[in-house]
Amino acid sequence: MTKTIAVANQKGGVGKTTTAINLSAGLAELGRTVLLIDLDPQGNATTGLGLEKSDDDLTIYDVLLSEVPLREATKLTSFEGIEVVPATTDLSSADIDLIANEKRSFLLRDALRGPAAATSQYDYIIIDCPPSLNLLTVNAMVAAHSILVPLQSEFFALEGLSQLMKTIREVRESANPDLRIEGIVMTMHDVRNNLAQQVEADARNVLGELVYKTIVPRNVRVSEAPSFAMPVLEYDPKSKGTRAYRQLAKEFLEKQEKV
Amino acid sequence: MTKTIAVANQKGGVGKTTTAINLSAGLAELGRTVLLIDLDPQGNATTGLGLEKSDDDLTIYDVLLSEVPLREATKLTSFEGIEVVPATTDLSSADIDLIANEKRSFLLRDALRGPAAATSQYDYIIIDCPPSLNLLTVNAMVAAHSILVPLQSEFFALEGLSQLMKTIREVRESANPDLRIEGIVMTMHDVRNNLAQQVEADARNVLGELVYKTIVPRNVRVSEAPSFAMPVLEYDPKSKGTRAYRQLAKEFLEKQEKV
Ligand SMILES: Nc1ncnc2c1ncn2[C@@H]1O[C@H](COP(=O)(O)OP(=O)(O)OP(=O)(O)O)[C@@H](O)[C@H]1O
Ligand SMILES: Nc1ncnc2c1ncn2[C@@H]1O[C@H](COP(=O)(O)OP(=O)(O)OP(=O)(O)O)[C@@H](O)[C@H]1O
Ligand SMILES: [Mg+2]
Ligand SMILES: [Mg+2]
Repeated sequence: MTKTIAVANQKGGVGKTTTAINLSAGLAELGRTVLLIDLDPQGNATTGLGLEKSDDDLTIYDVLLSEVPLREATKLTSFEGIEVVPATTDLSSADIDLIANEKRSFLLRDALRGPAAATSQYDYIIIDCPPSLNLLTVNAMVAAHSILVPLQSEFFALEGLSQLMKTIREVRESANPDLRIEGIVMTMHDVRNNLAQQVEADARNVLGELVYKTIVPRNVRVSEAPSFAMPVLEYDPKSKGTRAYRQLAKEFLEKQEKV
Repeated sequence: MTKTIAVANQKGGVGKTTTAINLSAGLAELGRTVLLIDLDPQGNATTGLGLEKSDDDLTIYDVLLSEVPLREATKLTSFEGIEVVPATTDLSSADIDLIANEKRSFLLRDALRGPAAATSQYDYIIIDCPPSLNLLTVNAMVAAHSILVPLQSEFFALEGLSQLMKTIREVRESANPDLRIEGIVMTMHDVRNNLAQQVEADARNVLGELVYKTIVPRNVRVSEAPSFAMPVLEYDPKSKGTRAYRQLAKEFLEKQEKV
């Protein structure tokens, strides 16, 4: 059964896109098939995997607003096992464009479940969310089985966590009763930094087993990879960032397959 | 004359809040009076300056939605020369709450200009924007004289710059003809990192004089300061981060007073 995972955190710059891209790559290396849906008007997941952002192509905006079948907006990438539904800046007016639509929170869920979606061919659908708790992120939370939360080991990032958990509870109560937290992954972690260690300790205290054992270290190769339009697993297979994301993919599958 | 500056960039985590707080502190040290308006539902500027986020207090949400005079929502901080209009998560529904209001893009501008705003007592009004190009950021761009853009020296951050410039042009054409770019400040810059040097070179090539000479280095003391609810200028006056933000405040005033 295809599992849908939303990668979400309203705090900006915590590693949502980087985790969505490199977890997808790690899962593909382990033989899984992945559809990555870019739900952020910035379109970073689209370009980070080497796709052009073109106004002529169909994107997730067309799927949500014009009921274009998901299949028609899906693009192949040059990475085996990963397909992408791209995003462009059109998406930034989605809140306003969809306001009159009563089913506005369910559009992505319906698109993934429609007969023409053909999503059963994927083991996983990974959704990269924008840095906000707006209608797009709510759509992802309604459509998803679970939420993967990248958590930067910084003060402002920890501050936002309680609000994120509150929103998840609200979506679970109003629209998606089975929604659960897949896990929390510490990102851009610098072991030499006291604050980072304290944030990690706080997170494990409060959230326990939800926090993955795998920690993604700050590693410049990770931030260089998108400028070469590829996951760090391809860009520098021997880097610390690659090792961490491969480890995360393994741990993710162990948790998935245990359930 | 009071100058209003919006600190904006839809890319998440690039240092908007950190720059809004520490530039305000730098200007206050140089004898200027500053009103910092937190326009981000995350409320990071509010807590970063030591204020509580309480549902009982008046916030920028009440100013925009219930026409509460700005003065009534303004709070003192323990830092001389800096007052704050706080934000809470109520603000995250602003797009939807304001949709029916025809003047929805002008609400902040009108609040700053209203007779009960009493803004003439401030030399500068600094607005911390959320990581998106939604109605809140548009309100800031309509209300501001100019936009200060923090630019992280990373690939995804550079990718978003052209979209930001496009939105600024659109606001200038539709609602605020005098809107200009105050400047672009490189943030979290790591001189040892090739990508960072390349992004800086690209930015200076494309944007020339708009890019401040001052570069803010990545400095752990900067990210520790908010957990002690103070600007880095107070938290660690001898740090590299403090030196950079003091330098930025000087350069900012030189540009301001030259015009
Ligand atoms: N482990 C890491 N080490 C070094 N740099 C990283 C790491 N993870 C992410 N980055 C870089 O940090 C920046 C922020 O990451 P990213 O864009 O993935 O975050 P995001 O949460 O998707 O941001 P947004 O909120 O804008 O969508 C990017 O420039 C990225 O390349
Ligand atoms: N010069 C710096 N050196 C080290 N860390 C920094 C620096 N500037 C900012 N930070 C840290 O990086 C993170 C992102 O910065 P900040 O929250 O100010 O960005 P932002 O653009 O306001 O984010 P958002 O898009 O979520 O509003 C914060 O945890 C902050 O403490
Ligand atoms: Mg992203
Ligand atoms: Mg911020």
